Parts: sequence; structure tokens; C-alpha cells
Amino acid sequence: LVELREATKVYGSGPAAVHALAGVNLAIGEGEFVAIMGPSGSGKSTAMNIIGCLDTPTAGEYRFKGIAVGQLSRNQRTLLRRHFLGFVFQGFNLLARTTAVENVELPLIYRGMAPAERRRLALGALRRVGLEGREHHTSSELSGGQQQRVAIARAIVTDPAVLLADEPTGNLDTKTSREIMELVATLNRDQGITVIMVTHETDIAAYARRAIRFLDGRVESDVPRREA
Amino acid sequence: LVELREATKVYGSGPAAVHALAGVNLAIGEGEFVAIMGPSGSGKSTAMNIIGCLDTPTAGEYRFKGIAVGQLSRNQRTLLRRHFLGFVFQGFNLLARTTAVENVELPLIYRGMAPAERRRLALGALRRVGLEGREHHTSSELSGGQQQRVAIARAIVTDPAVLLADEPTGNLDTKTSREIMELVATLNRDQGITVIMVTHETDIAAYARRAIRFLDGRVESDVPRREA
Ligand SMILES: Nc1ncnc2c1ncn2[C@@H]1O[C@H](COP(=O)(O)OP(=O)(O)OP(=O)(O)O)[C@@H](O)[C@H]1O
Ligand SMILES: Nc1ncnc2c1ncn2[C@@H]1O[C@H](COP(=O)(O)OP(=O)(O)OP(=O)(O)O)[C@@H](O)[C@H]1O
Ligand SMILES: [Mg+2]
Ligand SMILES: [Mg+2]
Repeated sequence: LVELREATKVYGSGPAAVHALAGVNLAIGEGEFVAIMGPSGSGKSTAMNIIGCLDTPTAGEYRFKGIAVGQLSRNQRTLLRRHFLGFVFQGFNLLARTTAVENVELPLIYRGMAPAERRRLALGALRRVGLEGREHHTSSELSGGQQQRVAIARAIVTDPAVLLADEPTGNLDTKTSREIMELVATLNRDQGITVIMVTHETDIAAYARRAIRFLDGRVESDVPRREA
Repeated sequence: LVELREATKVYGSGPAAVHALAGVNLAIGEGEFVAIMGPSGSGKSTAMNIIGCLDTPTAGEYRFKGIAVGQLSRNQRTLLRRHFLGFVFQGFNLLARTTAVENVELPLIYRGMAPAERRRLALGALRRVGLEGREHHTSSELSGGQQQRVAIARAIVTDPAVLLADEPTGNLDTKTSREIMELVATLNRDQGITVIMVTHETDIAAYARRAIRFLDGRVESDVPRREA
């Protein structure tokens, strides 16, 4: 489903060039639940952005469902992304003066869904992440952990084929983190949603069935995990 | 040094009113190292913003070094903050198109420090958080954990009397988190900097000597910790 072959990403040139990715190889199949770990700056978010069709590698290839994404136009990548992917960004990336429910409706607007149905699904997603009562708050009226949960609700509201989550529980207390991970595990198990999740917390990684560890822009190890 | 008496913060009014803080009482002395914990939305960041003189309570009182901060003008609060406090915000709050070293120099500019001295101290702070080589990168050219470390460097560069850190390791891998916490523990032990840190991770809270737990806008428990 998702395949990176010798994916390389270089910023700048000459001696000051930064090799964010230095030849990443990985293949993730449908229905998998993968945790991506590794030190700060090791290339995790860069790899996630390429997998999420938000960025392209400087060298090497990214294939999604066998399609060479690098050959697609920008518009085609956007369509692919909106159809198949849900993304929880490391910085949340919510629209600032927009309410929680409006943020969560956004992917449904792109799918041309009718307003009443959009609202119903968006409210449902917010309820599932424990934000009932906060639907009409804007980002500045929400705590850090609440903003993170709006980002999660937005990523799952379309029931995407692939859920990409970059540090989805970094701002959540232990109990709320577990509730979110139970929800994600259920989506993976019952709806077959493929989950690729960056995390630095081992108890969160324990929900995944495979752990890919990054180091200096490369895959250092790629091992199955015993189910938690 | 820091004292909240029946601190209350209400947003909105009527039945939809949100009681972010519902009568918080706490007193923290000079040189202490305190961890603040509690569920998402329980009022931790709201309390930190009041302690950091960035916000005022709707009712109740906040005293800093015995001064009733609510009686000060906005300008006086700003001067107090710039003189005594360093703040690592939950969302980092870096200036976007500004480089790491420029972001870290900002508190020193407010203190009227000369450019050469400013640059020397800012580079030193960035080195201490492991960001050597990244000084001239802007936020968009830094990973999530690197941005978080720029925010930490900016908070400590003035050797503030009080360091307020809201989830300072949420985006850092285990090894980097420990390095940052070792640095913070050293600042507390050797320079007597008072540290008040919100965190949801117990291994991070273990560096503190006291744990204050929030629940629904109140202090639920306030206990000393055995030193880790
Ligand atoms: N401007 C606002 N209007 C309405 N409600 C608000 C506003 N700002 C904050 N709140 C509410 O106040 C409560 C406390 O927020 P706060 O940010 O202090 O929580 P927190 O403990 O820091 O949570 P987290 O761990 O998720 O960061 C939350 O329920 C939040 O929705
Ligand atoms: N536009 C850019 N210009 C220069 N360097 C960049 C740019 N964007 C990212 N980098 C560098 O690429 C490297 C990898 O970044 P990436 O965000 O993928 O790391 P990460 O593993 O997600 O880290 P973290 O755990 O801190 O979020 C970092 O060292 C970063 O400084
Ligand atoms: Mg990252
Ligand atoms: Mg908070």
C-alpha cells in the first residue's frame, strides 16, 4: 500500500546541506498498525509528509497503491490525499479562528458532502475523542490537549484508508492518551484502517504491531512487536 | 514567591460558562522544582498563564514576591515578566520567519543587551539544548522537537528567577527529553532557578520534588516527591 524506495530529502546544498532523509526503504501493507520512532531530527515527520503526499523526495521513489506519486501533478496528489488519507500533524495545523466542528468538517467539504450529513459526522467524531460540549470553541478557546483531539477527529472523520498520525498524544494525559489509542486500535481492527503513527512514547507504540526506528535519516530497525 | 489564592477563571457567562479555574490555591517557594499534572482541560495552562503574568484571574488573587499582580498595570506586568520569568509555551510560540538564534535573543533585546553579548548568550543556550548547527534555521526548517528546544533555550537564556515550562518534552524522544531535564535540574540545583513544569509524563515529573495535581479547575492533590 505504502512504499518508500531509497527516499532521500536534502535541504540546501553544498557543505551546509541537510540530509533530512538519506535513503529510506520501507513497505507497509493494508491494515497494518505501525509505530515510527527515533530521535528528534531523525526524519520521521519528513517521511510522514512524503507518505501523506504533502512533499516529494529529492531522490528515490514513493509508491502509494503501486502508483508512482512523484509522477503525479500537484492536483492529482491533492486528490489522492483527500480520497485516501487522514493526517494528524505534529503541530495540529488547525484553522485558528474556526470552531472545532468547522475544522472537523473540512475534509467532508472537500468530498462534496451535504451540510446536514457533514455536521452529523463531524459531531460524531468530536464525541468519539471526548470533546462533546467543545464543538463551537475556536482553537484559542481550547486547551493544548483539546486542540490535539480536534486534529485527531478531523483525521478520522472521513474513515480514511490510511491514518497518518505524527505524535498524536504528545499533549494528552495518560488516561486521555489511552482512550485515543483504544479508538485508533478499534478503527484499525474493525474498519481495517491502516495506521502509521510517529511517537516517542513506548506505551503508545505498544498499541502498534510493528516498530520502525529512524536514525539520521535512515531506517535503523524494522521489527514486529508482540501485541500489547 | 508564587502564590495563587482562590484563583478563578471563567470564560463566557450563563449556562455555557466554562470554569477553567474554580478556586485554585497554591504557594511555591524560591528554589522549588514543582511538577503540575492532571487531565487535559483541567486548567494547568490557564494557571501557568496567570502565574506567568500573561493573564489575570476573574476572581481570587495572584501574588508574585508578595506583589498583588492584579493591581499592576499591563505595562508593569510586562516589566515584571521580562525581568523574572522564562516561559516555555505549550505551543512553543516561536516567531515563524525568524531564525532560532534570533528567537532566543528576543528576551535579551528586551533587556537592552548589546548585540555581541546577546549573540554569545543565545548561541550558548542553543548549544546547551543540543541545537548547534541549527542556529540559522527558521521554524519551518526545524523538526517539532527542535522547535521545542528553541523555545526552551529562549526561556533559559536570561537565567530567569522562575522558569515556567508547559509540556516542555511533549515532542522529544526519550534520550533528548532526559538531556533537557538534566539541564533543567542543573539550573534548579546550581543556580537556584525556581522551576514550575506542566507535564503528563511520570518520568519527566520524577525530576521535580513536588507534584501538584489538577482536576476540573482545582488542585486535587499537592504532595512532595521522593527525589528520583
Ligand atoms: N477562551 C476560552 N473560552 C472558553 N473556554 C476556554 C478558553 N480558554 C480555555 N478554555 C477552557 O478552559 C479549560 C482549561 O484549559 P487549559 O488550557 O488550562 O487546560 P490544560 O489543563 O492546560 O489542558 P491540556 O492538558 O489539554 O493542555 C479547558 O476546558 C478549555 O476548553
Ligand atoms: N526546510 C528545511 N531546511 C533545512 N533543514 C530542514 C528543513 N526541514 C527539516 N529540516 C531538517 O530535517 C531534519 C529532519 O526533520 P524531521 O522534522 O523529519 O525530524 P523528526 O524526526 O520529525 O523530529 P522530531 O522528533 O523532533 O519531530 C531535521 O534535522 C531538520 O532540522
Ligand atoms: Mg517530527
Ligand atoms: Mg495545557
